[in-house]
Amino acid sequence: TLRFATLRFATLAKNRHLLGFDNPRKALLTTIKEAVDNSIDACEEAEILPDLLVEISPVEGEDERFVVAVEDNGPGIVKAQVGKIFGKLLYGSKFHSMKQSRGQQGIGISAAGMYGQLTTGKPMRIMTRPSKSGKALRMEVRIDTARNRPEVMREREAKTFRKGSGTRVEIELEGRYLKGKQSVDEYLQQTAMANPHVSITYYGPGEDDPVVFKRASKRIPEPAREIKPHPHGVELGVLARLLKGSPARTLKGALQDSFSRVSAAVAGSICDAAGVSPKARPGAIANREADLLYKAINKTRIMSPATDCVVPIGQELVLEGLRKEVDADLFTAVTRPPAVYRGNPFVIEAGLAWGGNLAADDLARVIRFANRVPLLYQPGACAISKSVVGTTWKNYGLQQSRGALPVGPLVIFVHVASVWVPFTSESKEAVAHYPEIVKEIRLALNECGRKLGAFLSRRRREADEVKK
Amino acid sequence: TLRFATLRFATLAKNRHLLGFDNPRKALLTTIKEAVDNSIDACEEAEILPDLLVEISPVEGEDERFVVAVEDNGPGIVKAQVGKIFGKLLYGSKFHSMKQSRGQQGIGISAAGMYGQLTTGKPMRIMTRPSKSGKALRMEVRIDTARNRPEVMREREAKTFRKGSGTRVEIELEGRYLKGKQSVDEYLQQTAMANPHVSITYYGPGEDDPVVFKRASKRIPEPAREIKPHPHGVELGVLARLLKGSPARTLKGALQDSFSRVSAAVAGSICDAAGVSPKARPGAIANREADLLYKAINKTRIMSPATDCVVPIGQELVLEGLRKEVDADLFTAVTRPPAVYRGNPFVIEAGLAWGGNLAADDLARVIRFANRVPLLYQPGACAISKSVVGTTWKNYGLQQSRGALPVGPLVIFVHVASVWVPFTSESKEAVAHYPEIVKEIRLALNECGRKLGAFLSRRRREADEVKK
Ligand SMILES: Nc1ncnc2c1ncn2[C@@H]1O[C@H](COP(=O)(O)OP(=O)(O)OP(=O)(O)O)[C@@H](O)[C@H]1O
Ligand SMILES: Nc1ncnc2c1ncn2[C@@H]1O[C@H](COP(=O)(O)OP(=O)(O)OP(=O)(O)O)[C@@H](O)[C@H]1O
Ligand SMILES: [Mg+2]
Ligand SMILES: [Mg+2]
Repeated sequence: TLRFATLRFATLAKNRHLLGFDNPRKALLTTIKEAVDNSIDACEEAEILPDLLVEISPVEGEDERFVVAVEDNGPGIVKAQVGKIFGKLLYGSKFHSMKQSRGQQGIGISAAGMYGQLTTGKPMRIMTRPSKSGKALRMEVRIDTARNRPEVMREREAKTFRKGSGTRVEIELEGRYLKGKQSVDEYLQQTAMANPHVSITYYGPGEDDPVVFKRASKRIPEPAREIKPHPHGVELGVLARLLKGSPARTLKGALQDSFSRVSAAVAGSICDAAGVSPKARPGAIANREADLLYKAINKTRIMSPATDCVVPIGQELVLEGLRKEVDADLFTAVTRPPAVYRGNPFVIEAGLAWGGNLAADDLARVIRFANRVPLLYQPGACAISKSVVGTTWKNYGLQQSRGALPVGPLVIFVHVASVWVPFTSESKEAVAHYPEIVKEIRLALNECGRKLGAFLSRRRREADEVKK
Repeated sequence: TLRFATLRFATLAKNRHLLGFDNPRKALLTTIKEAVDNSIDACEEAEILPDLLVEISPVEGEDERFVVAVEDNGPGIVKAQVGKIFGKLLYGSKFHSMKQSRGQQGIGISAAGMYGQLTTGKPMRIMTRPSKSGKALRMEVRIDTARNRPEVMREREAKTFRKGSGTRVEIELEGRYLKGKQSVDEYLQQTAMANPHVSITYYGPGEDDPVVFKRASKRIPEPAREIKPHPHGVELGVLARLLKGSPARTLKGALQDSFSRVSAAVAGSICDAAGVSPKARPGAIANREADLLYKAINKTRIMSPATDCVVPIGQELVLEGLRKEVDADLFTAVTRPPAVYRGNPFVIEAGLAWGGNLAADDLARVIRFANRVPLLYQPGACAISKSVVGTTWKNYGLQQSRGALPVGPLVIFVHVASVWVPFTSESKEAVAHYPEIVKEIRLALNECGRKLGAFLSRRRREADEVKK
């Protein structure tokens, strides 16, 4: 029988691995990641220096249940939005805005809340004060699985919520806590590495004393500026839809309004090249004319998109982050100039740390970031790992087997920053292989690799001289 | 501003790589795959030996546009369903049915049609005759992007559609056609390899003569039987929902109805272990009682799920497929006994071909299948590749660097068959790393590897004897 596979519990249960909840250990990490990402995004958007509190508390009498709490000093959330934000998939403020942010889909925290309810039956608990003057509210959000909609219940004043403004999210879920690789601890440590302006106070399960990641910089990063789509990245069907839906009275006006880098002159030459009147009503554009405009756009020289929509970490702070994290002899970092894939601006940053007390006969360790968020899973699926494996490290004096990572006392840091990171799935764990992105990562790695190669040959020469 | 990122053009355009349309070459392949999978599924469901026609025709006057047509002799499609099937995401007949099939999400062909309209503005063209007695209909399906719903237009009799029953799907899209690795040709060839009962007639772009893959077997595979969820795979939230929605009058009845392998006796002992009355009304079960039942279920011994819901290819036919495809000295294959991951039955099959005219110093070639569909992309993300790389091929006499594929004149065939294949994204290109699945693949590879190892040591001994 034919019917809809609507986005509800059944879908989440079947597709958990698509959303990052494959197993209890990963589910715990994904839940924290989604909440922390939201908090940092919200603080940056409001130009507040982020102070985060993360608590993982084991549930008494249950062996694999935790209450995860993430609290921020952000702008808070208006009561009317709470139900949809936490209880509806695909609802958010970032999908349609073309600028760099950690969240981009509208799925993250609602999926985490659903996973909690799926495994423990418990609702999410939200506390928020949306402005310095108002009361702080506390409420529970559960998903009515029969009607597939959120229910907001037990709303009352949150007398214990002391922040001037901010949000606290609590989710009770089935999870597993382990230290080491791909752990919550590693995630928070790497988050601090790529976000020196954030401070995180972290209470692990059963810990009375918190781990504190103090902020290393009081400077809020320049906020990303939203841009309009660039005409060279837009498909025929999207162009047709933009024109049909445009409030402008003329085609020429609609082209200027809908796109970035389209001035009156550029709009005029697009119309001329297409042979369509610039005064035509955009709502009346037929498919054939849209096709002519589409081809004309792709033949017209148009300035590249503005790049203040992306926010690289910056060479200095990448180096500083590596120095804090790794004991090494050589540190090098580079921020590439902005580039574009499918109309979306992006920036690649890379860094290397070599030597020190790193193991000389281990495979290199790759630390990956996308929009300043650590990527801890699915390296095999990631364009970053593929670019590292595809780089000829032998050129810089390292050992490397075909199809594998280089061997040596080496840490490789790569950051992909974009208005829309092309992840391989909604769990946002690995970057898809767009050739423009792979090319830029390779160029960044080669730049750092050359510095490493020069350092290593200099050291070999010095060692040879000492022998003589 | 907060709003929904609804599943329409904008989402498809942004998430193309999630659905398999990353670039024109892949989009052409994905479109053919989604249509071919649907045709084979429909024929098998109706117990018809599948005869497929696949045509790729370049569009005159355009350099990168093709019309893709896939036609089958299946049961056809009822007119009232055409709009939703081809024009609505998440609409299908397979998501809720727990049995092996190639399609499982309700997304495939609608995404392909949307991609066509996105890149060329053209609607899909559907011809279908849903029974031997009726007229064949022809209609166009386009997506109204403003209202996000399908429009079925220009419906008329399809005088050229000669089959007694069946469906023809035509999509005009931006694509690129290249032969060789990861091509349409390779996909059809591997489809024939894993589906010997299917015949495919294939007209490539500009080809007057078709490539014909004749059927190698007149036996239709045993159809997969649908099963109910197994209680051991079900989460607390799903249990709660199943009980609340059950039409049964008692809890005991609801347990028997909702699950496979739950007899009256088993249902009774679950209720006893939970301390909940078997006569309780299922709709009145509160969260606390659902929790008790959930824990009781997981402590109760329950027979493993029935495995007639999965359809392995079978050792003989795997060997036959390899022999047809590869020139080698040794062939070996194994079908593992059925296993379960997260309540879902699955079966692993593996095969090896060694020697012959395969290159001795190349990395081994891995041919992957999921539910009899070739997986050509994202090997790095795939549990199959990870299991191959994680197998210690040195134990069987092969060379292998750490973290890489083995080296040698070797082809490795792996098939994952399940009621629900856990793909890493909706493009269904790679299998997610469930430990139960990885373990079974390793066991299958080890079984085949031991045969290879024995063969190679025997050959070495024979070679040594010849030297003496
Ligand atoms: N702590 C918070 N403070 C303020 N606003 C928040 C907070 N958390 C979530 N939001 C709002 O709720 C929206 C939905 O969050 P959600 O995590 O579901 O999606 P997203 O962050 O937009 O995308 P993604 O799925 O990639 O995480 C956000 O876009 C943001 O507007
Ligand atoms: N050629 C066909 N003949 C008969 N029925 C078809 C045919 N193609 C599609 N269908 C029906 O339309 C439904 C939707 O197809 P669609 O490809 O969108 O999703 P699916 O095959 O169920 O899942 P998936 O997204 O994994 O492909 C199918 O489930 C099937 O019932
Ligand atoms: Mg988010
Ligand atoms: Mg399908």
